[in-house]
Amino acid sequence: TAQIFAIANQKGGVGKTTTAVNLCAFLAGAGCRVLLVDSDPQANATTSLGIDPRRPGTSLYDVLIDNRPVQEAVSETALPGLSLVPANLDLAGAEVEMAARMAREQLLSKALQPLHCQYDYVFIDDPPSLGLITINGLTAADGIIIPVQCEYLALEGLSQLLSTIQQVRKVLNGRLKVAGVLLTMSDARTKLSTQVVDDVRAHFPLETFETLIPRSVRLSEAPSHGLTVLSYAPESAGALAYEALAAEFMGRFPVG
Amino acid sequence: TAQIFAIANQKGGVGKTTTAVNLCAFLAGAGCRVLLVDSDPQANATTSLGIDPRRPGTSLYDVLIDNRPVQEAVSETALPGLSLVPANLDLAGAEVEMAARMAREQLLSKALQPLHCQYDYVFIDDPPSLGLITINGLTAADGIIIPVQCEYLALEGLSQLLSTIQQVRKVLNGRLKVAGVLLTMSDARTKLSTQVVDDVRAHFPLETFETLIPRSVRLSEAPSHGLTVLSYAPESAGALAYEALAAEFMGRFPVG
Ligand SMILES: Nc1ncnc2c1ncn2[C@@H]1O[C@H](COP(=O)(O)OP(=O)(O)OP(=O)(O)O)[C@@H](O)[C@H]1O
Ligand SMILES: Nc1ncnc2c1ncn2[C@@H]1O[C@H](COP(=O)(O)OP(=O)(O)OP(=O)(O)O)[C@@H](O)[C@H]1O
Ligand SMILES: [Mg+2]
Ligand SMILES: [Mg+2]
Repeated sequence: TAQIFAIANQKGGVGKTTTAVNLCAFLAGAGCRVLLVDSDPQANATTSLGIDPRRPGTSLYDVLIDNRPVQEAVSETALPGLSLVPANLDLAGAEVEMAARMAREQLLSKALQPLHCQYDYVFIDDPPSLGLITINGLTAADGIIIPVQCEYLALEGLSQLLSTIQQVRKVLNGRLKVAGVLLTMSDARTKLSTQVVDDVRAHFPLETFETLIPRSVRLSEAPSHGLTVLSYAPESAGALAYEALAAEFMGRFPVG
Repeated sequence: TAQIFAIANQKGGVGKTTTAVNLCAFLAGAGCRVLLVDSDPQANATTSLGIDPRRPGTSLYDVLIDNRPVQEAVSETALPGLSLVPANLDLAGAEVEMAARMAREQLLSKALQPLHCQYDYVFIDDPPSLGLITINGLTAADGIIIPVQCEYLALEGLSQLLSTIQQVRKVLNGRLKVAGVLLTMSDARTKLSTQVVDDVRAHFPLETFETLIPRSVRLSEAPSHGLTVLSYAPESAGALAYEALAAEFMGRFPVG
């Protein structure tokens, strides 16, 4: 049955979507059956996989708000083994509508249930906030993956995120654990980056992935071609780092 | 009477807080009376100015939810001429509470009214979302400043932001205009960055500031010392860029 991971951090621009798209790509490339759920109204994961968020069809909004079956929303991507539940702009208004529903924090968890046997891993790309969409992701997940940019301001919000995780674990989802902390956009040349790496490893010795993701321009170019870095620049430093992360990830959370 | 600007973009990590803090610093340095309102629950602007968001005292949350007078929340910063209304963690729960209030989009606009004569410029640092806090900022403002990171994914969300601005202008704040578009973290060495600069200048020929903000590690180090780049590294490329931006800004929106 599928293991479900939310990729979340309310700090903006830390590499949530880049991690979601490229980690999924390398896991699918290794033969796993992977589903990515784009729960960010910006629909960056959807665009990064070459799918137009404005195209007609069922999106995550229809699944959460209109109770459409999630299977209707699942789209194939260019990568065999990787499927996507796309986001669209309607999702921007979803939080207000979700707030009035019964069991509003569990809408996503219930919606994903029919898919449990079809995938090895399900990943949820969350928006940069701790609102109802992200809480839905944390309630549906077995674990959270926290990308942390190697910048000072990225450290600031971690304690707020951890206390939100505690609350969700207490009243909504007792199995939620910190599955991993991932250091992103590291730059060995700057003191600040090295300091953040040391700080995070000290605070999260067990959870922090060995794999560091370096700053690599190929990673930021790939989405403009609607490709993952696996297809766009497989020999780049960014691709090799996400490939190593996928291997480390499968070691921590073996399939089946 | 004060001109009010919201610094907003739902894309995360594009330089909203860095622009808010450093533009305010150079405007105050040029002799203007400036107020910065930190309306992001992450409280990054508060931290960047050396103020602890956990310290006791009135914060923006108390002003919006408990109707405390905004003067109670105004704090002095280390820079003469620059005052701050700090954020704190309570703000993370504010949107749900605000949603139930009458005229919920105008809470900030009404709260700031008593301050109109005391400042030349008021800036509002918004969180990375288009929720009720950001809508409050757009409703209170005369203009919006849109930081755009020189990255492909940062372009994606602009049309969504523009349509939100249209809606706010139609039903909440008829005077709201796009005061400026600011290109941030530009890197002349990469094709992607240059392409984004050209695209944005072509789409927003009148609004885009001449000043480009380059990627500069001093800008990301300054917050860890609780200083603006004006105090931390005044000769750095980042500081010179924000100094030039402040001059260009005063030319566009002269005081009084
Ligand atoms: N390791 C990296 N090297 C270089 N650029 C990167 C790297 N990781 C991400 N980026 C770029 O940095 C920007 C922010 O990354 P991304 O959009 O993945 O972050 P996010 O946390 O999903 O943002 P948001 O908070 O808006 O959802 C993007 O333009 C992306 O292409
Ligand atoms: N021109 C620049 N050069 C180098 N680093 C920068 C620059 N501008 C911002 N940064 C760094 O990039 C990160 C993101 O910037 P910042 O936090 O200001 O963005 P933001 O849009 O306010 O983010 P959020 O969406 O989380 O509110 C921060 O760590 C900041 O220090
Ligand atoms: Mg994202
Ligand atoms: Mg910010």
